[in-house]
Amino acid sequence: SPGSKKLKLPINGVKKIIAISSAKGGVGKSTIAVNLAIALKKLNYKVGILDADIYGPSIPQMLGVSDKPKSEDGKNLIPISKYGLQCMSIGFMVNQDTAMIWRGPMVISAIKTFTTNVFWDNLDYLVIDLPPGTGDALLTFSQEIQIDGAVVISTPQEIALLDANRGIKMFQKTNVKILGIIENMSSFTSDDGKEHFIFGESGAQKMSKNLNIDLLGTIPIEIGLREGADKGEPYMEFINDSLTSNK
Amino acid sequence: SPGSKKLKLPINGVKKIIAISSAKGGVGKSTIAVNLAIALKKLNYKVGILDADIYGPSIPQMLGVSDKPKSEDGKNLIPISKYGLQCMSIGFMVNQDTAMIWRGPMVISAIKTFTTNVFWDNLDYLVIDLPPGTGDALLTFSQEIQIDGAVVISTPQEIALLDANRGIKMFQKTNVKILGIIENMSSFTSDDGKEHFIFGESGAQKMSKNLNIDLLGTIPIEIGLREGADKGEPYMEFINDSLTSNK
Ligand SMILES: Nc1ncnc2c1ncn2[C@@H]1O[C@H](COP(=O)(O)OP(=O)(O)O)[C@@H](O)[C@H]1O
Ligand SMILES: Nc1ncnc2c1ncn2[C@@H]1O[C@H](COP(=O)(O)OP(=O)(O)O)[C@@H](O)[C@H]1O
Repeated sequence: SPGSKKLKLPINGVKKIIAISSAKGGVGKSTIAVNLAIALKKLNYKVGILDADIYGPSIPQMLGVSDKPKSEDGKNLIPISKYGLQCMSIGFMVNQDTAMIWRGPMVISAIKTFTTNVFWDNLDYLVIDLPPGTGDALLTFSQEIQIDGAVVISTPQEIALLDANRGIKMFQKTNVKILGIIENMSSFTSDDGKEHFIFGESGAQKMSKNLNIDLLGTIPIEIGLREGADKGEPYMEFINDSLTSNK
Repeated sequence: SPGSKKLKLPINGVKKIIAISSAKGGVGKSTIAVNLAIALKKLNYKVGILDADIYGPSIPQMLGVSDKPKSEDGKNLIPISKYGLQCMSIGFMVNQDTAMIWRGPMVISAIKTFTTNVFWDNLDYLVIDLPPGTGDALLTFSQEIQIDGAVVISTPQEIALLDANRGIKMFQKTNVKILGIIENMSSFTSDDGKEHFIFGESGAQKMSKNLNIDLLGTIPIEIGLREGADKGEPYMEFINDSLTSNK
């Protein structure tokens, strides 16, 4: 049963685990995971990022990493360092165009490798980019690993909030603490200064009130975020002010 | 093995099956599935829509359906009629805020119910909104069901194209014919007439050349599409000109 009181394991070499989640894909979960990890590093914490999105790993692209992780003992993997982060992703182990055609049990064994066989070096925070949806991969994470807090990402429209709500219910069933919601792509401002609510307006704010969960902040549509992700140069690494000042 | 030559089954009561797919979530797959089904109905075909996105069914919301499907024999389900479409979704069977916490085998048996126990009434086309990702649910569909053609949806940026490419590879491995690519959210035009390439420019066009797959059309960011989806009033049902004229 989902809420079983199985013992949840910590991950060796990691003090605190923050999971970035969204039940719906394409709302900016990976973008926020990468930029949040960079923001925490800029506050002088030792930070790692684990891309657990087995079916669509985007962290290698967003960090511009194409090396393969090394292993000294043939069993444990050494994270790759980039922009001062320790990074690990299933995407490092396969070619970019390989479709991960996996059945449930294979997904679970891949997740176990990530959480028990990676040599994280004394991290203050490990940011985990969780898989979207509420299937096998996500269920395994929330039941097996000691997540200290989950951040739920949503865009403002009804369709995305329905999914975010499902994700929140799942965390509640598997006893994972929810730190709060971040509303992403909340509006787009064109050159003439007009604000366009392409994906709706203040949806996450309404949800935060309904479910009594903190709204950690809202992030507008910012073309620099997308360009940075495509180029492998995270936005937060190359700008001076802090996007996360409201987090 | 993924490419096994298992016999693929047709679906009773259906002449042709068009699958709408995207390996990455949030690119507009469900929005296009609904509006394409409506467009085909407007061309006087008999059309059904099957929402196979087990973890995040959005068709009930997009069509404004809250009834539950009926069954006369306790085994077969009768589709719900709305806007002249025969509709079926896992979302009809559960509350909107239920998280589908499913392991692989349960996903597979749910898909089997949909493909063998629904009384489709003499359809010309069944449009299937496939699950995102390349996991259990998608694999089961492409291996078990006789899909006549798949349409791949992508937004123009690198990150989305990487995923779309993985999805295409998976179809090729499971011998599913690809009808073409649709690029969605290709640009946003503000009131001052300026076109903003928020999610990048002509990515899918490049991909269509590289992979020698037809580009069926491009769809701009249109706030009416999102508003229609949130209100349960599909855009294509309520406008006069044809968005699909280029499909
Ligand atoms: N606030 C934003 N402004 C502009 N583009 C964004 C923003 N957030 C995300 N994106 C872009 O949207 C796309 C989807 O984001 P991604 O992080 O891949 O979502 P997810 O991980 O939820 O699937 C990416 O191309 C990303 O660069
Ligand atoms: N061309 C478009 N213009 C404006 N909004 C769009 C467009 N295509 C999709 N959307 C909106 O984007 C969100 C994601 O679309 P959806 O169909 O749910 O994607 P997917 O099925 O790929 O997850 C929805 O809120 C939808 O209304």
